[in-house]
Amino acid sequence: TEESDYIKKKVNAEPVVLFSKTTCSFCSLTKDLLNEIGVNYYVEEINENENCEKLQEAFKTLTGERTVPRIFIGGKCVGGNSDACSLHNQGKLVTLCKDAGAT
Amino acid sequence: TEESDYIKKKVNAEPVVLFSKTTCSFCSLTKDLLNEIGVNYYVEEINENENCEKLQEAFKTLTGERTVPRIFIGGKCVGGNSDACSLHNQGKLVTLCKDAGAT
Ligand SMILES: N[C@@H](CCC(=O)N[C@@H](CS)C(=O)NCC(=O)O)C(=O)O
Ligand SMILES: N[C@@H](CCC(=O)N[C@@H](CS)C(=O)NCC(=O)O)C(=O)O
Ligand code: FES
Repeated sequence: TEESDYIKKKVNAEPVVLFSKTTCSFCSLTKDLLNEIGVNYYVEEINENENCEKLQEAFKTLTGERTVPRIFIGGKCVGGNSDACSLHNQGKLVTLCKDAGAT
Repeated sequence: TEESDYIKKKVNAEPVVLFSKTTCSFCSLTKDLLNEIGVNYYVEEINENENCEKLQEAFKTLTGERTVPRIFIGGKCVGGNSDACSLHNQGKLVTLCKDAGAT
């Protein structure tokens, strides 16, 4: 779909890409975490996009889930907020971001 | 407003009342917390209500915030998820619920 192509283009253009909704506290937590570890990242607020529903359908196809936050590092989806926190607790989040060139 | 009256009626009808959205992880966290402490509570999923926007405007007027989750104990708004967690960490949440007759 157009939206699938759009997502692939975005996640390959920057090391860390976060698809978010401005109204969502879980997305805020993810931003706080990324800010805490000091990586550069691109945030797309999908609730401000008229194609939001189609984007979420594309997330489902591409990543198995339609939820936000949806986090991509080095072009690969690492999941949502819980996944990012889990990776960080294992000491892996910073490494993934470094290897992708985000810090 | 009609919505303000509706909210007041609801929060006075049950000791613990949670206004929630089915799509919101912060609301899920609050439900988990209330389940953990074992209190009885009434949940209204406002995103399934056609008057959702007006309900949120009424929350703003009545409680100072329009966000979910919006938690009422003994007819009084104790705030959102962060507030409930903070109260619980201080050992106060269970007491409030007990005093209101929720457990
Ligand atoms: N465990 C997931 C939860 C993801 C989730 O349920 N996200 C909600 C918002 S908090 C969502 O996308 N709901 C559907 C929607 O907004 O369309 C995570 O940690 O990211
Ligand atoms: N700190 C607040 C955050 C509340 C908040 O920002 N809620 C979001 C959803 S997570 C919200 O209601 N956004 C506006 C909306 O959904 O209309 C809490 O702990 O409850
Ligand atoms: S919408 Fe409430 S945590 Fe995501």
